[in-house]
Amino acid sequence: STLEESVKSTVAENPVVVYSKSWCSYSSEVKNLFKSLQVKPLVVELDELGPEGSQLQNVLERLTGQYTVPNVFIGGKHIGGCSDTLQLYNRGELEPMIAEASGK
Amino acid sequence: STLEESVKSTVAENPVVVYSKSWCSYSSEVKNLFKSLQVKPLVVELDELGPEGSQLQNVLERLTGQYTVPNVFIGGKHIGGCSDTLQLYNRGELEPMIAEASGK
Ligand SMILES: N[C@@H](CCC(=O)N[C@@H](CS)C(=O)NCC(=O)O)C(=O)O
Ligand SMILES: N[C@@H](CCC(=O)N[C@@H](CS)C(=O)NCC(=O)O)C(=O)O
Ligand code: FES
Repeated sequence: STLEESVKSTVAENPVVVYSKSWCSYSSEVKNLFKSLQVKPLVVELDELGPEGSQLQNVLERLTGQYTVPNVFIGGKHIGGCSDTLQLYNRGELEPMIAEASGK
Repeated sequence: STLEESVKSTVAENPVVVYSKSWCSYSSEVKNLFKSLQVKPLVVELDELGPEGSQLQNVLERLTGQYTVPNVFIGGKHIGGCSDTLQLYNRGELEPMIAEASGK
């Protein structure tokens, strides 16, 4: 579908992508983590897109198996949610991954 | 208003009350904390009440100054949200408060 294709190109063309909801604290935690690492992710606020937001959420589930937000991609690779991202960070694996995806 | 009165009696008549949203991870964290303390709060899932849910959320803001969920009351006293509750727990103040509210 075109929405599926647009998600695939979004995550391919942007080193860090966060599908988020603007009032969700778990989504905020992930966005704040990237901010503290001086990383500027592409953030897609699903609750601010009207009906397309829930369509996107369904497409993401089809593509990644994950329905929940936040939904994080680095270098086009599906990372997971808030806990997955924090875990990678705590293991020292997140920053190298971001550096590589940003072509550094 | 009647909704305001019903909130006041709910928090007066139940030792622990959590106004929550069923798909919100911060709300889950608070509910899980109480569960681990073998406490059974009265849980009100605002997203499962149709239009009354957002009315309740507005009433809670009027009564407590807090619009967000989770919104926690112990012994009729407004505690706050997830971080407030966790902070009280970490300081060893939560359990005595619950015990007192439960009339123990
Ligand atoms: N363990 C997951 C939890 C994700 C989760 O439960 N997200 C909630 C919001 S906090 C969700 O997407 N609920 C369904 C929805 O909002 O549509 C993580 O760390 O990201
Ligand atoms: N620091 C607060 C954060 C509360 C918060 O931002 N809650 C969000 C959901 S995680 C909220 O209520 N957003 C508005 C809404 O869902 O209506 C806490 O620890 O409880
Ligand atoms: S909606 Fe509350 S943590 Fe995501």
